[in-house]
Amino acid sequence: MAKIIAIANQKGGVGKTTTAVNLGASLAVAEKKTLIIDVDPQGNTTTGLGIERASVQHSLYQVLIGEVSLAATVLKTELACLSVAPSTKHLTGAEIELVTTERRESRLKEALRSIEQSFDYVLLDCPPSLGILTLNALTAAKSLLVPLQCEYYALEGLTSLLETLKLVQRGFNPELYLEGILLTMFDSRNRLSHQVAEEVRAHFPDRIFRAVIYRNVRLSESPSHGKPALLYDAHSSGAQNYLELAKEIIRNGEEN
Amino acid sequence: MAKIIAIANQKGGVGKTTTAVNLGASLAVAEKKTLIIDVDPQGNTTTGLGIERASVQHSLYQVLIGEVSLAATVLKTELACLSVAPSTKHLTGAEIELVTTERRESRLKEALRSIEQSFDYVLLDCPPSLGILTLNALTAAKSLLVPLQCEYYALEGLTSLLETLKLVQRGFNPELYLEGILLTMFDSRNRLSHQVAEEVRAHFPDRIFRAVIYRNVRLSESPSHGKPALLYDAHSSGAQNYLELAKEIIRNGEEN
Ligand SMILES: Nc1ncnc2c1ncn2[C@@H]1O[C@H](COP(=O)(O)OP(=O)(O)OP(=O)(O)O)[C@@H](O)[C@H]1O
Ligand SMILES: Nc1ncnc2c1ncn2[C@@H]1O[C@H](COP(=O)(O)OP(=O)(O)OP(=O)(O)O)[C@@H](O)[C@H]1O
Ligand SMILES: [Mg+2]
Ligand SMILES: [Mg+2]
Repeated sequence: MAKIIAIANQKGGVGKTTTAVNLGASLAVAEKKTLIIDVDPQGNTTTGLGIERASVQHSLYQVLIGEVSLAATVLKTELACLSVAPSTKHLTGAEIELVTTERRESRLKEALRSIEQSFDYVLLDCPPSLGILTLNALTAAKSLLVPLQCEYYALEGLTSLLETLKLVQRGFNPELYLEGILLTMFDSRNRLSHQVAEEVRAHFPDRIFRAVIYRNVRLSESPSHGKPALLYDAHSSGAQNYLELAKEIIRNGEEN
Repeated sequence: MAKIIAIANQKGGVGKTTTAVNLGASLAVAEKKTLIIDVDPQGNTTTGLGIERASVQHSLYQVLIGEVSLAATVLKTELACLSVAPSTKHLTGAEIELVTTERRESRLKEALRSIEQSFDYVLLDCPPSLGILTLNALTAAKSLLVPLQCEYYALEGLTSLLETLKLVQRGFNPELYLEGILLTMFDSRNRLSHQVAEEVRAHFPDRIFRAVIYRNVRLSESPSHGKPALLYDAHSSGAQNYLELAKEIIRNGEEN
């Protein structure tokens, strides 16, 4: 059974896609068969892995409305153990179209049943909102990974995200647990980064990853080459930080 | 008649709220009566201006479902010419509740009719999505200001945002025009910033503001004090950049 992790935070630009792409690549080089599903209509995970959205045959939108199976959308990447289920701009319509349908929040969960045994890890890259697409991901997932940018507005949004987690645990997915809070874009020269980190460590002591992702220009350059940082500049601190995160998640999984 | 400007971009974390708060403050010190409406359920504009969300009596959610007038929500700020219409977490429900109602996209436009003559400028801070809340803002606005972070993923999203602009112009709001594209978080030491700026200038030569917002830590610190950068550190490059932007927008308005 695959470990399905939703990467979600309604605050925009906190590093959800960067985490999905680079954690996925790091798990793949550790020989874990990994699938990343792009649940965001923006499709940044899709292009961040070098796939041209216009040439995609089948995408997540068609899966959610029941037209194709999830397996039909899965594409290979440059890494042997890494695959991706892409999204196209049609996915924007899903938010409105699914509102009035049956089992609207369980579409992704049902679609995953038929393929999850082919993978060790499935990562779900979510859009910056708490709408029906994110709800589908939280219902399908076994755990939630929260990227948290070390900035004031991002910290502010954490409480409402954890409230949403509780609502989903009470309703659609009682088994869902918090995989951890990941500090991203940490800049050690910047007092604000340290303040945010201290505040999170004080409020959520045992829920924050030891691995920290530092601000690193290689992480923002690599998407323009359609590659994870590991393939663009393996020695960069960004690539190394995500390898550390992958090791920590694999270790946590073995202990549970 | 007020100049109503929607500040929108579905890409997350590109500086929409930072632009709404700091452009609003800069227009206010230029003696322009300015209202900022927080159309984002995250409520970052509300707290960025020092308002405690839990103590808000009437908010935008109640306006959109027709319970109160927009005027009843307007609060004063530390700047005489700056007011804010706050949002609370109830606004999250509006996306789903409005889907099946009449004139769902024109609620904000209608609500603005009764108060727009009391202001020179109204700024609409949008959430990071192209859902019903952003659609309400684009239908109510006279123009669209697009903050564009100088990063690859942000550049990628620009085309689909400009497509949405065309759709809204053809359907709900034929008068809507592009006020301009604003480069944000520009870091002159970073090659990627220059590459993105060159690409935007090449593709959209006459639609990009001369004013550029440089990455400046004061802009990310000021929200934790509930103040725009002008009141937190008026000499910072961030505060100065937004004063320049305000001057450029006022000048553009006088020439048209
Ligand atoms: N550690 C880092 N160092 C430097 N840049 C980073 C880092 N992490 C992410 N970035 C850059 O910051 C921007 C925002 O990151 P990203 O797009 O991954 O966030 P997101 O949460 O997925 O955004 P959205 O809410 O739009 O989905 C991107 O341009 C990305 O390249
Ligand atoms: N020029 C700048 N220099 C440094 N930091 C900035 C700058 N502009 C914005 N920031 C910071 O970057 C983060 C993202 O900005 P902001 O929240 O304004 O973007 P947004 O587009 O409103 O995000 P969302 O999509 O979540 O609504 C914030 O923490 C903000 O303080
Ligand atoms: Mg993303
Ligand atoms: Mg915002």
